[in-house]
Amino acid sequence: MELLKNKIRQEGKVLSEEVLKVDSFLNHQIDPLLMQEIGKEFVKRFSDQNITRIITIESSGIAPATMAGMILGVPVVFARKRKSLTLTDHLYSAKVYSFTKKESNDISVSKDFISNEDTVLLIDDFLANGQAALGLIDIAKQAGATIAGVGIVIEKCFQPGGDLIRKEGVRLESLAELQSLKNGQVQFVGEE
Amino acid sequence: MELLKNKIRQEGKVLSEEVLKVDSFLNHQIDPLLMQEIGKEFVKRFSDQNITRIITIESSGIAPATMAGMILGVPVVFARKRKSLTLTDHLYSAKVYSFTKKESNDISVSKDFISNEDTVLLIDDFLANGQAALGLIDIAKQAGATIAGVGIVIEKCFQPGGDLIRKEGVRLESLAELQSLKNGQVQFVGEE
Ligand SMILES: Nc1nc2c(ncn2[C@@H]2O[C@H](COP(=O)(O)OP(=O)(O)O)[C@@H](OP(=O)(O)OP(=O)(O)O)[C@H]2O)c(=O)[nH]1
Ligand SMILES: Nc1nc2c(ncn2[C@@H]2O[C@H](COP(=O)(O)OP(=O)(O)O)[C@@H](OP(=O)(O)OP(=O)(O)O)[C@H]2O)c(=O)[nH]1
Repeated sequence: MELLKNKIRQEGKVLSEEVLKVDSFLNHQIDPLLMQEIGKEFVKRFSDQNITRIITIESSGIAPATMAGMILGVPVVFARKRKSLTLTDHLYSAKVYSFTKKESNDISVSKDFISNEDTVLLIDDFLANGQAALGLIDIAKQAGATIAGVGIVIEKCFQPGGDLIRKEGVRLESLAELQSLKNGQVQFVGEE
Repeated sequence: MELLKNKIRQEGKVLSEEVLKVDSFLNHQIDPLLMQEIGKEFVKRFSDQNITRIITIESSGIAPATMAGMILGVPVVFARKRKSLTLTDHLYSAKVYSFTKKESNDISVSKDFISNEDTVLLIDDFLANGQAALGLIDIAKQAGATIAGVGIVIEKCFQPGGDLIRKEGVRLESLAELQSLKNGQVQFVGEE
């Protein structure tokens, strides 16, 4: 997605060979009109599917997922990483391992908001090691939902997440695919 | 806002005299088209102001704030409750006290995304004790920003948040004002 790739080139900061900072439009400050374009692009890529619900994870997945839901006219559910005041029981949960923190934590979705009648699009901001996306896939499977696929804003293709998702037989659409962050440079897949 | 009040009447669950559950459209599942209407209503109410940025708090504030930002064409910043991979320094922070947990925690906004040149609209989903809203006001003041006001989706008028905000001299616009949650019933301000 050229608009997104240009935004990354202009505003992305390479913090290390492994980490791209895009706080100015995705992870802390949000560019709502860019999010709307991202939503449109997700909807376009999955237009062959009859999506009934979008599932994402708090917090950075919420804006892109909500825009896709607005365009499709379907509800959006954000998986919680922590119990909330009103989300306490009647849940599907999945363990998500963090390589950085070396610990597992649960993500949860209420059974009220996903069922075997749903065809779900799973959306998140970054795809790196893939544990969060695998957690969402696990929850969708527990619910017996049909998985239309995973939609990712930025994928780090040099990390295993993409392969893990494809190994599950799930379709993956990433709007920006990073080949490398070496030498302080953003290099997209298919570029020199 | 009648559309919102009707949604609350149809789908809201009164959990106690103090807590209304609206997980089906605001706090876990999101109704994106309702969020768009909520965004429009916030923009309408503050149309006399030259808002340059919207500030909210993760997670439930993100969807309504992003819709308002989309309609105004301005960036939206969500204050973080925890350090993130990329939000580590160069921050404005405020303490937010939780009466339930009996503890204070910091919320933070990067200094890159708010300044004395901004006129900010502060948006959140619920207004109860008001500590989160006061934290956002504190951050806006530290940055020297002009505060257009606070926009709240659902205010519990029987709790002190609204008074605390007005005591700060800040304008408050709440789209649904709850008079009471007694007897398992939602009663809005101005109703029998
Ligand atoms: N900016 C940025 N973020 C990255 C990058 N790679 C991974 N992340 C994010 O960092 C967080 C890493 O989460 P961990 O669970 O600790 O995973 P990991 O160590 O196994 O990678 C996730 O944020 P999250 O759970 O999605 O948090 P939130 O932003 O939704 O609150 C993930 O999206 C990157 O290159 N740049
Ligand atoms: N559904 C519902 N929620 C309420 C109600 N009253 C307060 N809340 C939410 O509960 C959380 C209470 O936070 P605390 O910081 O513990 O505050 P408190 O005990 O002083 O009220 C906040 O969620 P938050 O920080 O905004 O979390 P998030 O949803 O953004 O993750 C607040 O918005 C209510 O009547 N119904």
